[in-house]
Amino acid sequence: DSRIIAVVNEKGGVGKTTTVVNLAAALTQWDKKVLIVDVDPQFNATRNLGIVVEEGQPTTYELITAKKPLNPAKAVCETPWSGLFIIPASSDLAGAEVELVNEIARENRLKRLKPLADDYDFIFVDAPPSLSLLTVNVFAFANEVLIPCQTQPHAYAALDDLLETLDLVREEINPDLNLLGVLPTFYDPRTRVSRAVMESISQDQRFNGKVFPTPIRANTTIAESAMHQKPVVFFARSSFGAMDYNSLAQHILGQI
Amino acid sequence: DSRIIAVVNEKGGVGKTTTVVNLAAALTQWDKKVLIVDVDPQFNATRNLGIVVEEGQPTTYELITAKKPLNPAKAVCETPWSGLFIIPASSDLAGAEVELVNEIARENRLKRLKPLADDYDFIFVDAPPSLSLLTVNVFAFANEVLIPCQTQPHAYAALDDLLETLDLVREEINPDLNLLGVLPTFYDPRTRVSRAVMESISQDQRFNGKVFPTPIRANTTIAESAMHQKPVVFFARSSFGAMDYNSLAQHILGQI
Ligand SMILES: Nc1ncnc2c1ncn2[C@@H]1O[C@H](COP(=O)(O)OP(=O)(O)OP(=O)(O)O)[C@@H](O)[C@H]1O
Ligand SMILES: Nc1ncnc2c1ncn2[C@@H]1O[C@H](COP(=O)(O)OP(=O)(O)OP(=O)(O)O)[C@@H](O)[C@H]1O
Ligand SMILES: [Mg+2]
Ligand SMILES: [Mg+2]
Repeated sequence: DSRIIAVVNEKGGVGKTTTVVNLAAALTQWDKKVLIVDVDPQFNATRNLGIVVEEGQPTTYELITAKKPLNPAKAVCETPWSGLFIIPASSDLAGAEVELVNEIARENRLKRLKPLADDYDFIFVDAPPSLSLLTVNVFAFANEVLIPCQTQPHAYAALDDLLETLDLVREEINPDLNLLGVLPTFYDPRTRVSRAVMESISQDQRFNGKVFPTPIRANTTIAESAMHQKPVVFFARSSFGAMDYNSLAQHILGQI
Repeated sequence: DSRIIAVVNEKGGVGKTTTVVNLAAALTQWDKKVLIVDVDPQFNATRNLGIVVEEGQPTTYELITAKKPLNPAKAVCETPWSGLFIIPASSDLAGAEVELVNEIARENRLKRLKPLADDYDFIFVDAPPSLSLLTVNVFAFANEVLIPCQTQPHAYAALDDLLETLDLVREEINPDLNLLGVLPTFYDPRTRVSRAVMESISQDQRFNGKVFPTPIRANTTIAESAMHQKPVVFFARSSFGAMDYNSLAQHILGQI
């Protein structure tokens, strides 16, 4: 069965999109077939891969707002990299929240994608920076959660709300949702702040040791690869960014 | 009259909260009386100043959701720095969006703070990373908009949506809303990406030259000051962060 992994943290700019795009790309190097689902109204994962949505092409918005469910396979796009696929998003998604307010079981709309699970080894879902209806949909659909956490004070503090929300989601909406792990990002061993927050994350009892041992280091090649609309693991294979996301992929595959 | 400045960009992690806290603090050094209004459900501005909300203390949530409007002055808190005040937020604010959905004129709730305008030289409003009802309330209340923009590709691309939204807000909700300027943040002159995006921002015709000439440089002291719950202008007066926010303050006061 496919592993459906939500990448979530309502704190903005912590590396959610970067993790979805680069971890998904890294896993294709081990012959995994991977699907990205972009659930961010700013469609950064779609943009990061250079995907342009044509007029009339179905996106995440259509899949979750259509009265009669569409065939989700119709929204899957190929990317320039073999083994890597994406259901793109567009700014239409910003309207979904209000449109679904009065719908029954509005948090289960993304579950319409469940039939796709058998076709992929991994499905990664990129969430927006908020604990909104879209994010609740992401929680209802996924079976694992990966939490990128910038090694900065605000991002670490945001985890309190997130863990409370996860407990609520497990009780009310999706009892099978497991914490895959917390991923420290923007790690810079030269600064006190980064080391201090890394220390707090690693020792935090609430995660039961589920903290990825290899942090993602702060690394301008990652931003540069986004500018060139390529995953860093294909843009600059020997950069820190590529190395860190490759070792994260190996960790998730149980190889290290 | 008071200048009410919304600091907005739905891209996450671009430096909205950092700009509100540090620009507000910098302006008090020129004997200005400044109020911060925290409209982010993650209440990072409140946290950044070390403000702890007691049980029963009114916050932004109460001001905007109360059936009968409260006296907004009751929600104003002092901070450890003279001339600097804040209306704090709490995670209750995350519920406001859904609670106000069926209310008439729900985008005008923050305007209940208008009576405070005469008491302050500047009011800065920290918005969450989304173009949601809370952000629309911020647009309806403010008369100027400052847009922090990380010198990174995703943050620059997010400006397309934001400028469209601003046009819509001017037509439908608040014709007096002016663009104060775009503030380049996390600027690192050593990296190609940062220089390239800085170049795109400065030459972008849509801003009519309203780009602050002094970018805020990437600077770990800023993150460190957040950890010590102090504005960087008071935490490390000679750091890049303090220098850059002080020159931004001077620019806004028309001194440079
Ligand atoms: N390890 C890293 N080192 C340096 N830059 C990074 C790193 N990870 C991400 N970035 C850059 O930082 C910015 C924020 O990252 P990203 O957009 O992935 O965060 P996000 O959590 O998805 O943001 P949002 O909350 O807006 O969805 C991007 O410009 C990205 O290129
Ligand atoms: N110029 C800078 N140099 C280095 N770090 C910075 C700078 N500005 C902000 N930061 C740090 O980057 C992180 C993101 O900044 P901040 O929280 O102010 O962004 P934001 O736009 O308010 O985020 P959100 O979208 O979650 O509200 C914080 O940890 C902050 O301390
Ligand atoms: Mg993102
Ligand atoms: Mg903020």
